[in-house]
Amino acid sequence: SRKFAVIGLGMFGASLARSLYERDNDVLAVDISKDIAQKMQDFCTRAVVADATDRDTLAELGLPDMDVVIIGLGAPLDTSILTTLYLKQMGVKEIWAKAVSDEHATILKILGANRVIHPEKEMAEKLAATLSTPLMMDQLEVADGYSIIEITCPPSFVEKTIMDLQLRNKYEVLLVAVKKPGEDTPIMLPTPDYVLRSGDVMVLMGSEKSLEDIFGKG
Amino acid sequence: SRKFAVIGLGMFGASLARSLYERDNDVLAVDISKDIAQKMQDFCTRAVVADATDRDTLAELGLPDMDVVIIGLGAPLDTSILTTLYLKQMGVKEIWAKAVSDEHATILKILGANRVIHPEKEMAEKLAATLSTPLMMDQLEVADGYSIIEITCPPSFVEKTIMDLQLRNKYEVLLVAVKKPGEDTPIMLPTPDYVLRSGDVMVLMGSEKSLEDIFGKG
Ligand SMILES: Nc1ncnc2c1ncn2[C@@H]1O[C@H](COP(=O)(O)OP(=O)(O)OP(=O)(O)O)[C@@H](O)[C@H]1O
Ligand SMILES: Nc1ncnc2c1ncn2[C@@H]1O[C@H](COP(=O)(O)OP(=O)(O)OP(=O)(O)O)[C@@H](O)[C@H]1O
Repeated sequence: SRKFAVIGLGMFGASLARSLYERDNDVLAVDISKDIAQKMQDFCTRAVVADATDRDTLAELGLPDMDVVIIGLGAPLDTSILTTLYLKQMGVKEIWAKAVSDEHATILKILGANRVIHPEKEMAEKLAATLSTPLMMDQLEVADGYSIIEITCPPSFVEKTIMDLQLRNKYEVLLVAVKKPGEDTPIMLPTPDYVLRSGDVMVLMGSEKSLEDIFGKG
Repeated sequence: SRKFAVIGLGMFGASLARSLYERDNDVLAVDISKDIAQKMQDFCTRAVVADATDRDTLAELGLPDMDVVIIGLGAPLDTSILTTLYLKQMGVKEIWAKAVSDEHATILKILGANRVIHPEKEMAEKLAATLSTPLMMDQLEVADGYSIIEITCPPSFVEKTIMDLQLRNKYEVLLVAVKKPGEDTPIMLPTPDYVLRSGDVMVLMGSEKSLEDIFGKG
């Protein structure tokens, strides 16, 4: 298990602290509001009331021992900006910070945030990919231009075999797995004679160009 | 290309409208603020100034023809709640709505939202998984308890072959691809004698239990 501190327990920070704690990590949760810190008590290792822009208070929290310190502060921008500076100066190993705009993200990175998170924007971009490919359920980018996608079997593929569809020869797309409705265990690397059925979820790997050629952008 | 409407152009709605438009979809962007609608003009097919809680105005926008209508409205809750009701009543095929809390999400679903999105919470849960597995870079859930993960080659695996590691025999984990630093094209289904190098990104598929056994929760 790893050690984390989450500073600023808004929707993002509070959800993150809880999820990390549920995964058996050590979580220190910090907020300026007594109410909010109190609500967090059962969902983290330790909840502390503190003003993150107060350097002395911050110094007492043992933050350099943490694997990652995540800043979940929102507006005004100067709170997260100051906190990032202080964390960098006290030698915190890894700093992640929530940004509310592109400019804010740039500033945080320059001051030392190793990763900047923009929940609304990142979720929107992820969803745009899913919405644009109607049958697509999820996607993982392997490399620039290469993805693994999870897609419901299109009507035109039902009752065909991988061999019929020539996925590998014609498109260089690999059918990595098939998840059948009602079956818990996916079929890993189905053989070329596997017959696709309606409702099958296909997990495919290939270049985004090939995947688009096959399934289209919708 | 598909047809979308995004109602409410906050950070989430605006990013979504732009991303969808960049992917060559038809995007109608709607906001009550003239300024915001105007800023959107070059980044969507059409930007309209409208109050989404005004049923008559909403009826003139051709929303039932859309593939999906996405509500990006924030607080107060009644705005998105009313809009969801109206969209359902006018027969919009698919309604996605941004929620600001679990209760809000429940209400929207009952009223007819096909999918509810909670950006801060969903990003937080995704990041908690990545943070808990230190070398992990991304994850795609294939089925309940089965995932594809993207993970940096751990030091203990460097200079070993897949055969040495017995991934398939011992753990039933499949090495689906390797992305080498500096090489654009990933190696799909490396052969058992492939030697792992420092910096290699491994894409593995298997049960979450096996993946945890191998890589640990950190
Ligand atoms: N100086 C500070 N020190 C510590 N905590 C602070 C400080 N200022 C604000 N906070 C806390 O940070 C939390 C997040 O702030 P806020 O709600 O403004 O952000 P937000 O952008 O709305 O967050 P989210 O989108 O995650 O809900 C609040 O719980 C607030 O009490
Ligand atoms: N009745 C309405 N009809 C249309 N648009 C509206 C209405 N009420 C508010 N909006 C618009 O919805 C947008 C999003 O609202 P708001 O900024 O409150 O949400 P938010 O939760 O902060 O969003 P985000 O987190 O995505 O930034 C604003 O641009 C606002 O002008």
